Amino acid sequence: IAHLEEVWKIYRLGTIDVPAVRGVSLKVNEGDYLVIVGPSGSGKSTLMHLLGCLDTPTSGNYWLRGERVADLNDSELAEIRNRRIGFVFQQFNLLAPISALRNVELPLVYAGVPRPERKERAEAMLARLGLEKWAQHKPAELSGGQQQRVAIARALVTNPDFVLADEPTGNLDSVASSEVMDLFDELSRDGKTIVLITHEMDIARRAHLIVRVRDGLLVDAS
Amino acid sequence: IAHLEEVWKIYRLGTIDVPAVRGVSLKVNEGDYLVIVGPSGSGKSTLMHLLGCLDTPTSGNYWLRGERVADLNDSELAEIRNRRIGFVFQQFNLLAPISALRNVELPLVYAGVPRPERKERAEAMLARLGLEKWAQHKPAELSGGQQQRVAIARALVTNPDFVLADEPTGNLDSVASSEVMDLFDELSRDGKTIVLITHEMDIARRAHLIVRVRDGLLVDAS
Ligand SMILES: Nc1ncnc2c1ncn2[C@@H]1O[C@H](COP(=O)(O)OP(=O)(O)OP(=O)(O)O)[C@@H](O)[C@H]1O
Ligand SMILES: Nc1ncnc2c1ncn2[C@@H]1O[C@H](COP(=O)(O)OP(=O)(O)OP(=O)(O)O)[C@@H](O)[C@H]1O
Ligand SMILES: [Mg+2]
Ligand SMILES: [Mg+2]
Repeated sequence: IAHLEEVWKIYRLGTIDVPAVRGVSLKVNEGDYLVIVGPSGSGKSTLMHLLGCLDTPTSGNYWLRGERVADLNDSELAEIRNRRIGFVFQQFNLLAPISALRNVELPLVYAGVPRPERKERAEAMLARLGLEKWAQHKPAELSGGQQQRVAIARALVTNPDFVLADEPTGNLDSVASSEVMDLFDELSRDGKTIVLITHEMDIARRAHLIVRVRDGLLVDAS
Repeated sequence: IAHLEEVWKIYRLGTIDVPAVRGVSLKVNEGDYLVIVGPSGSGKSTLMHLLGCLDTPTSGNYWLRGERVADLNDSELAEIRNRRIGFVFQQFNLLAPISALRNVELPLVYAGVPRPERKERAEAMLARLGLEKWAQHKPAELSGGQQQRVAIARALVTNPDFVLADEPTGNLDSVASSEVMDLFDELSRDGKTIVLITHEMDIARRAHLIVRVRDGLLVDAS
């Protein structure tokens, strides 16, 4: 489903170059359940942004379902991002002025789903994450862990077949964490392709494949 | 140093009341090293915001160094928050347009510390957290874990004697986490008063006292 080939990502900071990802080659197959681990600043989020077509490589190739991403135009990329890929950001990125429910409905608005069905699917996904009582709260009226679960609900509501999640349990206590991970395990059993970033080894052990990065390099995959 | 007596915090959401903290009484003594644990949404961050004078109780009393906080005016409160209390927010709250170094210098600007000393102290604190190479990066040019360590550096640069930290290791791998916790342990040995929120039990075990909350109530302190 996703194939990175000798991909580099170099940020330019004034006159300095910051190589965040350095010559990484990685194949993610349909139905894989993959975890990326590595120290803080090692390039995990950058790698995920490239996989999710949220950023473009400085050099190297990226193929998504056999198509070269560099050859796709903006509207084709937006379509792939909206319908195919569910992304949970490390810093949530919820829209502050609207409620949890409207935040979760948003991807369905872009996908043109009519209002009654949108509302029903968004409510069901919030309930699935234990947040039905908080649907009308705005992000600032939610706790850190509740905001994180709203971000997960928003990523999954379009029923994407490729789920990318950056530290999805970082702000959660052990009970809420295992509820979220049970949901990811279920999606994996349904055949979805899942790539997760975590620094908690008991979470990493649930995946089928662990990929380690350090200083922008892929050091091990097992 | 801090004494909460029968404190409630009730948020008003449209026409509904959301009781986040319900009748909590808690004494924090000089030099204490206290951890607050509890499920997501149980009132931990709300309790910390009250302790840090970032929010005011709906009812009940709060005394800080013997003074009733409700009797203090805005400039007295700002002085206490700036000089006495170091606060690490769960969502970092770094200023996006300025560099990591300038973010860390900011509390010293408010405290009127001259520029050369400000820069030196901010650089030293960033180096203490392993970030000297990233001092010129803006928050969006840092990884999640690096942003979190900048937020910790900013909270500690004024050398406060009361440190409040909300999930300070939430985004950190085990190596960076233990470096941060070693720093907190050192501050505690120096006689600082520390209150931490965490959901990781190996972190909680470092403290002298563990306080458990659930649904806004203090359920246990040991
Ligand atoms: N401004 C607000 N308006 C309404 N409700 C709020 C507001 N802020 C917080 N809440 C609610 O108060 C409760 C306690 O929130 P708090 O942020 O203290 O939880 P927490 O224990 O820190 O959780 P977490 O571990 O997820 O960070 C939550 O149910 C939350 O939805
Ligand atoms: N826009 C940017 N400009 C310059 N440097 C950047 C930018 N974004 C990230 N970096 C740098 O690239 C490196 C990799 O960042 P990345 O966010 O991928 O790390 P990470 O592995 O996700 O870390 P964490 O576990 O702390 O979230 C870091 O050293 C970071 O400072
Ligand atoms: Mg990251
Ligand atoms: Mg919280």
